[in-house]
Amino acid sequence: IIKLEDVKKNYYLGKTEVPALRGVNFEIDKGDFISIVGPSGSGKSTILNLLGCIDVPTAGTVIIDGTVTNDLPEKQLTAIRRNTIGFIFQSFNLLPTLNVVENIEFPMLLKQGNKSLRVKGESKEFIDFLIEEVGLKGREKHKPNELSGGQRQRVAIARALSTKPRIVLADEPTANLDSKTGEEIIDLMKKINRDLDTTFIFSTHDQTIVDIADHIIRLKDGEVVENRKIN
Amino acid sequence: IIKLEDVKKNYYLGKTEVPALRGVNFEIDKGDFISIVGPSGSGKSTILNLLGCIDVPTAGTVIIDGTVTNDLPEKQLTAIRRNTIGFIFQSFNLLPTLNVVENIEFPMLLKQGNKSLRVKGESKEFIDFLIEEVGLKGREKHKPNELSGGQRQRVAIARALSTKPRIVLADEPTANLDSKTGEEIIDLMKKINRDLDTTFIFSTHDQTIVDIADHIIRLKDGEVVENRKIN
Ligand SMILES: Nc1ncnc2c1ncn2[C@@H]1O[C@H](COP(=O)(O)OP(=O)(O)OP(=O)(O)O)[C@@H](O)[C@H]1O
Ligand SMILES: Nc1ncnc2c1ncn2[C@@H]1O[C@H](COP(=O)(O)OP(=O)(O)OP(=O)(O)O)[C@@H](O)[C@H]1O
Ligand SMILES: [Mg+2]
Ligand SMILES: [Mg+2]
Repeated sequence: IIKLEDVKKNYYLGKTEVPALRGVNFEIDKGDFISIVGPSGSGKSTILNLLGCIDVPTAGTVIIDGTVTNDLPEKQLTAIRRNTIGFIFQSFNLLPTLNVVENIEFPMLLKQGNKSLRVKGESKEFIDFLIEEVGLKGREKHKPNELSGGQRQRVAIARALSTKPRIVLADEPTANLDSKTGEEIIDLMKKINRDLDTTFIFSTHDQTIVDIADHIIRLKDGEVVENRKIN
Repeated sequence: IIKLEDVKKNYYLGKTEVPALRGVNFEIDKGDFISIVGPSGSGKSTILNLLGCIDVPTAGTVIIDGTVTNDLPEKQLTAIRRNTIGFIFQSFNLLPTLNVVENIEFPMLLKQGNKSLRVKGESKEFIDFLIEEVGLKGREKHKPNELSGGQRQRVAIARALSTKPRIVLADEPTANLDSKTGEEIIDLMKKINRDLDTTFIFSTHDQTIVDIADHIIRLKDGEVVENRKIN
């Protein structure tokens, strides 16, 4: 469902070139539960941003669900992001003026073909289910600055899952969670992966996620140094 | 060096009362290397904010270095924060317009009695030492949005250590770091703890820090359920 072909990404600091990815190649199958691991600064978030169509490579090709995304116009990239992908950001990126429920519902309202400004029926039930599963029942009316670090992370997680996207990109989703809460979140994702055949791509330092993944890609200094399937 | 006596903290959401701390008691000795552990939402950051004089308790007494902080005027609280305490925030709180070096130097320029607007001599050497120790050599000119999540966390760590404060409060300092980088950071802190008798208070989910700590306080729903010294 995803293919990276010789992908390079350079950032520029004034005249200095910072090579974040130096030629990355791998394939991800539909329904994969895959972890991308590697030291801090090795390029994990950069890869997720390319997969999430939030950024474009400096060189090489990114192919998502059969479509080459490199030169797509912004309008089409936005459509892919909204209809295919759920993103859990490393720094959460919640909307500060919206409360927990409103933050989780937001992507649903943005989704193409959604003509209503309200979330009702089965969609509303699924959101209530997610709020309970991530342990935030009773905190629905809190705004992000009225939540603990781990609670904000869990809102970001529920938000990414709320539209039942085909691909979930999770950037260190358990970094701010104690091991018990983290395990509950991972079990939830495993369940969704099995029931809905959702593809999960994690960037993580959490050995618990790595142990459950069926495919591991290891990065070092912007290069893939290991690519191992575990079925 | 620190004492909490029956400390309570309530937040208010409209009319709803959210009891974050329900009566917390403990003492911390000078030079302690102590970890505060507990599930997400159990009150760890709230305690650190009270110890860091960023917040005041709803009830009970917070005593820092012999001084009761509850009813101090803002001017004195600011003086304690700047001269005694180094704080590593859970969400980093770096200044977005300053680069790595400028962010790390900033508390040094704020410190009472510091008449100069430049960091020179032995202070400058210590900052260069910290930048190397946290693995950010070569990244001095990057701004926060030009750094990875773990790199930002390491800038926050170096910044908190740069004034050689008597007490360091670290809120999940390794959450965004791979285990190897995290261990290097913890070794650096252990070294500073031994050489300068700095008191370190961690809120953490990282078992590696818990294993090295000589004092563990466990929280659950805003209460202390375990308080164990390990010398
Ligand atoms: N400004 C606020 N208004 C209302 N409730 C708040 C506010 N800040 C924190 N809380 C609540 O207080 C409780 C304790 O929060 P705290 O941030 O101390 O938890 P924590 O142990 O640091 O959690 P984590 O491990 O997720 O960072 C949480 O349940 C949170 O929802
Ligand atoms: N906008 C930018 N400008 C310059 N350099 C950047 C920028 N964004 C990232 N980098 C650099 O690219 C490299 C890869 O960053 P990336 O965020 O992908 O790392 P990461 O593996 O996610 O790290 P972490 O585990 O710390 O989150 C880092 O060395 C970082 O300094
Ligand atoms: Mg990252
Ligand atoms: Mg916290």
